[in-house]
Parts: sequence; C-alpha cells; structure tokens
Amino acid sequence: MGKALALANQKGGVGKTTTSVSVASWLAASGWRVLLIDADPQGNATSSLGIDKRTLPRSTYDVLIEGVAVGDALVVAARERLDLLGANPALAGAEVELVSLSRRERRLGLALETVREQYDVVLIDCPPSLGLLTVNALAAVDEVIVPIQCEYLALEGLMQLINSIDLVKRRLNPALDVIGVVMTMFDPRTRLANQVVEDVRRYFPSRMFTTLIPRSVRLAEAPSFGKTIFEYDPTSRGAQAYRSLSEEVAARLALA
Amino acid sequence: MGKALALANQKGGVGKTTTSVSVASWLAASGWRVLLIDADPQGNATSSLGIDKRTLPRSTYDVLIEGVAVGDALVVAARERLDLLGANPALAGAEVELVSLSRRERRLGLALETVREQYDVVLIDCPPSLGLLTVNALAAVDEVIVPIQCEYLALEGLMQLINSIDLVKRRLNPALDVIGVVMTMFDPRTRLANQVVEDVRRYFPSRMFTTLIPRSVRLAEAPSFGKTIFEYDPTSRGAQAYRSLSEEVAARLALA
Ligand SMILES: Nc1ncnc2c1ncn2[C@@H]1O[C@H](COP(=O)(O)OP(=O)(O)OP(=O)(O)O)[C@@H](O)[C@H]1O
Ligand SMILES: Nc1ncnc2c1ncn2[C@@H]1O[C@H](COP(=O)(O)OP(=O)(O)OP(=O)(O)O)[C@@H](O)[C@H]1O
Ligand SMILES: [Mg+2]
Ligand SMILES: [Mg+2]
Repeated sequence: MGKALALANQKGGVGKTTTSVSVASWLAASGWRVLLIDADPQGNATSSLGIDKRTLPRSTYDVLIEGVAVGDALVVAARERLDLLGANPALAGAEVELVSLSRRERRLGLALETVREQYDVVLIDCPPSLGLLTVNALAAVDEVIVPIQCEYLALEGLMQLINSIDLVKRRLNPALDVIGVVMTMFDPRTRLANQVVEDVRRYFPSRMFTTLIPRSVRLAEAPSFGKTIFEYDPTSRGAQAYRSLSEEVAARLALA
Repeated sequence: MGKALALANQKGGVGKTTTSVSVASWLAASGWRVLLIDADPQGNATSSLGIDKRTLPRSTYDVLIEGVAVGDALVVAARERLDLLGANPALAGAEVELVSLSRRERRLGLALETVREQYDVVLIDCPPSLGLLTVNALAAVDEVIVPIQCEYLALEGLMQLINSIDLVKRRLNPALDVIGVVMTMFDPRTRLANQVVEDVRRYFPSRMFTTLIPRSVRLAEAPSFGKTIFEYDPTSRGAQAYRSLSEEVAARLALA
C-alpha cells in the first residue's frame, strides 16, 4: 500500500506547489512510482510540469464532483514513473458544489482507494485555504508536510492549521499525522528569517526537516519553462536543497 | 459617499495584506477617514496593525453570518482616522456557512451600506481564493486593486481572476471595475521580474500603476512589530514605494 501525503498551509505563497512538484519529481527520478494530485484551482502544479490545463481530458474536478475513477482521470506519465491528476479552473467551483454532496469530505479519499496500490507515494498539492478541497486532501492521506515561509506573517496561521489538522484527525482520519515542517525561502542574511526558524524549531522540536530551502530565483524561473528544478538547473542551490529534502522525506516515509 | 475598493488575487502571498495595510494607513495619515476590513480568516491585516485577534469584541464573521451592523462590530481607531473591522479564525467557517444563507453573496455589501457615508475610503483585504468571502468583497465595492507578484506562477491565475471579476460585475455589481494592478516584490536584478512586468504591461496597458513595489525585507519585518511600514522604517524603499502608490490610488479614486 503506497504512502499518501498532503502539502498544506492556508497561508499563501509559502512554497506548497514548489515543494510538491520538486519532491514528487525527485522520488520518481529515484525509481519510486509517484502520483501527484493538483487540488488547487490555480493549477500551478499542473503547469509547473509543463502540462496545458486546457488539454486535460479529465481533472481533479471530475474525480471530486462527477465521481470519475482516479484511474480514468489520470494524465499519465507527466514524467517517467510520475503520473499527474491535474487541475483546471473548473475546480474553483468545487468548494461550493461539494457542500451539498454526500460524504463531501471523503470524496477524494474514496476515489484514491482504487489506485493507491499502484503507487509507492501519492502527493497532494493543496490550495491556500482550509476549505473543503484541503479537508478532502487531509482526509485522504496519512501524512502532512507543512511548508513554512521564513517570514512573520507565515507564523500567524500555524496554530489555526494545526487545529484544523487535529479536527480532521479526530473526525475523519485518525491516521493523520504531521510528518514534518519544511522552512522555505530561507535567506540566512536576514535577522527575520533566522528568528522565524528559531521560533518554529521551538514550536515543532522533533518535526522540522533538517534541510532549509534557500530563497533562490532559479526555483521561481523553472515553472515558466514547465520544468522541474532538477531539469532546469540541476546544480543550483534550490535543486540541491530539494534533493536533500526529498531524501529526508523518503526516509521518514520509510520507502523501501 | 465614500469609495470602496477590494485587494484581490487568489494567488497566495502576492502582497494583498501588505498593500491594503500600507495604503489604508497612508490615506488615514494624509487626513482621509478610512475603514479597513479584514476578510481573510488568517487575520493578517488585523495583526499587522498590532490588534490581537483574540480580543476582538466583534469581527467580520459577526457581520457576515450573524448580521451584526458594521458600526457595532468595529474596532475603532486602530490608528487616527483608521478604523478596522478585524478578522479571527471563526471566519474560516464562514465560507461553508454562507452557502446556505439568503443573499449569500451580498451580505457584506448590505452591511456596509449603513456606514459608507462615514468614511472617505473603505478597503477590503481578501483571502487567497475566489470563494464566497472574496465574492462578497467584490460585490460590495466599486473598484478592485490586483497586487501581482513579479513571478511566473503569479501570472497563471490572472485570467481566472479577471473572469471572476467579470462574472461578479455581470451578475452582482455592474459598477465593479479594476482600478489598477500593482507589481509587488519587484527585484530589478532578475530577468524573471523584468519579464513578468513586461508581460503584465502588455496585458493591462492602461491599468498598471507606475509605482513598482520593490522586494524589501523591512516590509516583511514591520508586521512582526504590529507596525505599518511608515511607523517601522519611514525612509525605507518599501515606505517610499507605498507612499507613491498610495498617492496614485488617491488620484485614481479622485479623493477630494
Ligand atoms: N525557495 C524559493 N526561492 C524563491 N522563490 C520561490 C521558492 N519557492 C517558491 N518560490 C516562488 O515563490 C512563489 C510562491 O511559491 P509557490 O507557488 O510554490 O507557493 P504556494 O504555497 O504553492 O502558493 P499558493 O498559496 O498560491 O498555492 C512562486 O512564484 C514560486 O515560484
Ligand atoms: N515588497 C515586499 N518585499 C518583501 N516582502 C514582502 C513584500 N510584500 C509583502 N512581503 C512579505 O511577503 C509575504 C506575503 O505578503 P502578504 O502576506 O502581504 O501577501 P498576501 O497576498 O496578503 O498573502 P495571502 O495570500 O496569504 O493573503 C509576507 O510575509 C509579507 O510580509
Ligand atoms: Mg500552490
Ligand atoms: Mg493576505
């Protein structure tokens, strides 16, 4: 049975998409079979892999609302051993449409059950909110990775996020656990970044990943070419950091 | 009758809160009477002004869901001539609760009607989504300012945002108009930032504000002290840029 994890944080622009695409692509390049699910109506994970949202035969919307099986909705082979369930703007309507559907928080989890055997790891990129799309993702996985930008405003919402994860754990998914928090856009020259890292280390002493992801414009450039950081600039600091983070993730997931 | 404007963009972390707090505080310091509404469950605008979310007597949630009048819910005098309607985590539940309420898209607009006379400008800080909180804000105002981060992924969602604004304009609020787009976190040294600015200039030839907001860590530090950039570091590049942007906004709003 494959492991499933969500990248979640309602704070916007903290590196959820960059982390999910980078980790998914490194795990696939290392030999594991990976499914990446784009659960954000912005579809940034989809376009970061160079997939045109307008050409998706099916998408996460179809799985959540129409009940299409994940296997049939897949965009296969975004990369070798990396399948993508892409997102398009139709997903923006899903938050409201889900409210009146039965089992509204569990629809993604139920849909995933049929395919989890086929993958070693499933990653879900969440939108910047704690609405029904993120709740569906948290109800469907075993683990959560929380990317945290090294800025003050990013600390603000942490308590709210942890409370929401606890709520999903109590009501919907007892197996859910925060496997780790990863500090992103770290600029060692600023006092603020170092202070935030210290604050988070105190908050989550055992959960913070050792790897700190540096702020690096190469990471922001790669999506404009539809390439992962490993394809775009494999020797960059961003690529090295995400390689080392991915190794930590693989170890914590105990991937065989 | 005061002017009302929303800061909206479903892409996360692009500077919506930083722009709304900076512009609101400069307009108030210049003599106009300003109301800032925090419509984001993260409550970043509330804490950026140094207000403790846990001590709010009332909040945006009470106005939207309980129908409390804006006048009674106000946290008065966050600064001289600057009132705040703050947000707390309860607002996170509003998206789902609004779905089943009557006039669900208009509740903020209706609540605002009673107080708009008392202010020269009302600004609404939106969450990073196109859900019912943002729709309520767009239905309640005359103008929208779109902050756009100078990065590729921030361009992705622009079409979707413009389509959503058009939809609200057609169905709920014919007066709605995009008064301008402001480029944020601009780093002139990177090719990517210059390229994104050129792309947006082609997209919105007449709407881009002349002022480009530079990336500056002082802007990220100020909220940790509960201070505006003008209080924290008045001579910084960030303060100068937001002063110049605020003057452009005042001119476009034709504030007397
Ligand atoms: N370490 C980094 N250094 C520099 N830029 C980065 C880094 N990580 C991500 N970025 C850029 O910062 C922006 C925000 O990152 P990203 O889109 O991954 O965050 P997100 O949390 O997924 O955002 P959203 O909340 O909108 O979904 C993007 O333009 C991305 O390219
Ligand atoms: N010009 C700037 N230079 C450097 N940092 C900035 C700048 N503007 C904003 N920031 C910082 O970047 C982060 C994102 O900005 P902000 O929170 O204002 O964006 P937002 O669009 O409101 O985010 P969200 O989508 O989560 O509501 C914050 O930590 C903020 O302090
Ligand atoms: Mg994202
Ligand atoms: Mg904000």
